[in-house]
Amino acid sequence: MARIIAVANQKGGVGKTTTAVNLAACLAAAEKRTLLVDMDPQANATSGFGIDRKAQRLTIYDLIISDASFEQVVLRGIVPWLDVIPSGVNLAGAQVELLQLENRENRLKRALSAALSPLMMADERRYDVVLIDCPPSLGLLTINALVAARSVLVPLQCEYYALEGLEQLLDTVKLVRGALNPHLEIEGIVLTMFDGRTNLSHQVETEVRGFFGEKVYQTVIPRNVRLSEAPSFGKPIVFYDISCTGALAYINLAKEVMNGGEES
Amino acid sequence: MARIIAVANQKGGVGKTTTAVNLAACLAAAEKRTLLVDMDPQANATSGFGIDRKAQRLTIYDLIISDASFEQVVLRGIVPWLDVIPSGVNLAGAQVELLQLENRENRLKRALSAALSPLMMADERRYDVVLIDCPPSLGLLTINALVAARSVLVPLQCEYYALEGLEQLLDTVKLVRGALNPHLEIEGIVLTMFDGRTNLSHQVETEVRGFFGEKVYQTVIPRNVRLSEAPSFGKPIVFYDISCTGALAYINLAKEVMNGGEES
Ligand SMILES: Nc1ncnc2c1ncn2[C@@H]1O[C@H](COP(=O)(O)OP(=O)(O)OP(=O)(O)O)[C@@H](O)[C@H]1O
Ligand SMILES: Nc1ncnc2c1ncn2[C@@H]1O[C@H](COP(=O)(O)OP(=O)(O)OP(=O)(O)O)[C@@H](O)[C@H]1O
Ligand SMILES: [Mg+2]
Ligand SMILES: [Mg+2]
Repeated sequence: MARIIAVANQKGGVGKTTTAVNLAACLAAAEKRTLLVDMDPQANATSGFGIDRKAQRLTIYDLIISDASFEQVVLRGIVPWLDVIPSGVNLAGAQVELLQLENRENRLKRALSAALSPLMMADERRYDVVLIDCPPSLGLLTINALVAARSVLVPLQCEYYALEGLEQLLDTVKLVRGALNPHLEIEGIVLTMFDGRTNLSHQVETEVRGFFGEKVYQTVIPRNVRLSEAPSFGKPIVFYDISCTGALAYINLAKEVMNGGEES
Repeated sequence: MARIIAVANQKGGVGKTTTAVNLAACLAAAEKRTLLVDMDPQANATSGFGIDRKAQRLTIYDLIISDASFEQVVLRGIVPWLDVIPSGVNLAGAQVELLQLENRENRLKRALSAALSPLMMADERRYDVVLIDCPPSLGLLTINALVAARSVLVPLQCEYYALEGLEQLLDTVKLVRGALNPHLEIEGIVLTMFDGRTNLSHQVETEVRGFFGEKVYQTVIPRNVRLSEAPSFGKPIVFYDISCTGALAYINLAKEVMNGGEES
């Protein structure tokens, strides 16, 4: 059974897409069969892999709103061992359209479980890990991801406003667990854009580790300009500059995520 | 008639709140009667002024959903010459609730125009400038702000993903101008988190100035850790550290915004 992990945080610009794209690429490099689902109308995870966001094609919108099949939507072999379900601009209207549909919170779960079920996929095709990149809100797109997922990986920027928003996110996770998805756990919290030269970064790290203990990954993602350059080349960091601190951090995070799965 | 300016960009973490809070504080320091409206459920602009987000009080939610009066909601004199309409967690549910109300796109416009109309307010009370901080989405909360405003100030982070999202934002502004608010103009684009040591920042600046010319403010907001420390003390930058590069940049931006208004 694939591990389905939503990468979520309603605070904007904390590194959700950067984490989803680079973690997916590192898991694929470790020959884990990986699927990345882009649930954000901005389609940054799509363009982070060099996929044209504006090309005329079926996207996640068609999978959850107009009942296209998984096979029609998935882009296979974007990099070896990695498939991507792309997003596009038409997803922007999905928040409103979903409200009028049956099962509006379960659309992604149903679409994925049909595709991921052992009956549908031959052995060699089944995924080990599914990552879902979420938009910066707690609306129906993120709720769909939290219902489809078995756990949530939370990128947390080492800044004050980001820390403030954590409580609202954890309250929402509890609500979803109570009402829609009893299996939903916290996969882990990963500190992002850590700048060792600033007091603020150290203060946030101390506070978060103090409060969440084991749930916080040992790996801390440093602020590293190579990570923000890579998307303009349409490449995850391990294909853009494998020797930089950003790449080493995401490789280490992927190791922790892979080990974490074995325990549960 | 007050200038009503929405501070908007659906890309997350680009500096919307930091710009709204610090521009409002600088305009107030220049003795412009200023109102800051926090339209984001994260309520970062509220806590950026040291206002307790969780206190039991009426918020923007009550003004646009349950028809509370402006007087009941506004917090006067947060700093001299500055009033704030705070946000709170209950705004998170507003996206869905607004969908079921009459005039769902006009709720903020109606609430403000009643309060700002010359008939309602004695001369000395009337605002010179109203700033509206928007959430990172193009949903009904941001649409309400774009309908209530006469112009949009766009903070643009000097990064690739932020540049990619600009087109979607400008398309939405055109849609709103066409369907809901014929007066809506672009007030200006301000480059934020500029780091002169990186090629990426210079590339983004060159591209944006090349494409948008005069619409881009001369003032560029540098990446400056003091700007991200100030919110943890509940203070805008001019009250936290007036001598830092972040404060000087926002003072200069306020001068440009004040001059820009005279031309139009
Ligand atoms: N560790 C890092 N070091 C330097 N830059 C980073 C790092 N992580 C992310 N970035 C850059 O910061 C910006 C925000 O990151 P990203 O877009 O991944 O965040 P997000 O949470 O997905 O944003 P949104 O809320 O809009 O979806 C991007 O331009 C990205 O390239
Ligand atoms: N010029 C700057 N230099 C350094 N840090 C900054 C600067 N501008 C903003 N920040 C910090 O970057 C983070 C993102 O900024 P901010 O929250 O203002 O963006 P936003 O667009 O309002 O985010 P959201 O999309 O979540 O509403 C915050 O932690 C803020 O303190
Ligand atoms: Mg993202
Ligand atoms: Mg904000």
